[in-house]
Amino acid sequence: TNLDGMVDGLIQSNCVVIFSKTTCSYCKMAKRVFENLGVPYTAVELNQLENGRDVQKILASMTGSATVPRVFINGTCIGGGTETRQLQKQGLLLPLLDRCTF
Amino acid sequence: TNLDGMVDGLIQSNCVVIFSKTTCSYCKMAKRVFENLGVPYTAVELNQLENGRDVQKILASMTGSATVPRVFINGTCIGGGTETRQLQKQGLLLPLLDRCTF
Ligand SMILES: N[C@@H](CCC(=O)N[C@@H](CS)C(=O)NCC(=O)O)C(=O)O
Ligand SMILES: N[C@@H](CCC(=O)N[C@@H](CS)C(=O)NCC(=O)O)C(=O)O
Ligand code: FES
Repeated sequence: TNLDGMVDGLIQSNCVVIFSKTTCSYCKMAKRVFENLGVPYTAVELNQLENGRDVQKILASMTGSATVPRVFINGTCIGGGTETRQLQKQGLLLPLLDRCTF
Repeated sequence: TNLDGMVDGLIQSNCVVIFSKTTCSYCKMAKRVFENLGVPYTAVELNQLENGRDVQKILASMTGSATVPRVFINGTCIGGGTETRQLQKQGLLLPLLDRCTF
């Protein structure tokens, strides 16, 4: 399996991608931000993927953090749960979403 | 090992006990509430305990939830991260802490 290709494919074809774990409240919080905005997102639940740990390592090298959630908008990592909520509070999240061409 | 005895012993001799996982942001949030109040707490990191999963099951039967954090004040479970922050915001946490006789 080409995991790098899979991660790339996901973030290049889905405006909002949240790498998450189903058991994590911070991940639920990040998802809720987009739900409250009525914005669809793709959730990748790393605790349910066979190669979840490897994907987490890939995200670490891509984004500088081996944690969840890892939130991508328009192919770019905007950070984790904290950054997502902060951007929303500052009204800076919707402008980012408007740029999505897919 | 008598795990029930261990859990009982901990919550009966420490005013604030937080059953936690070191990797969990919600647990960090609960700890921060007490740190900001200058209140000492005992943290039990279930992901670092050999019998962590069993302790989590004991907490589930004691408190109704198999999640972390599980927060005890004066021997009573006040809930998780959400409840801890809510009580603090409502100014109801310090009164609970004043009752501690140990
Ligand atoms: N400040 C970060 C916190 C990220 C974090 O610490 N995530 C935890 C779970 S809440 C984590 O990934 N722990 C290691 C793991 O689950 O593999 C954010 O806002 O996303
Ligand atoms: N609303 C609860 C959420 C508790 C929760 O869902 N905790 C997660 C981690 S954030 C959990 O325990 N997941 C299962 C596990 O880690 O065993 C609270 O405020 O404490
Ligand atoms: S695991 Fe508890 S908040 Fe992420």
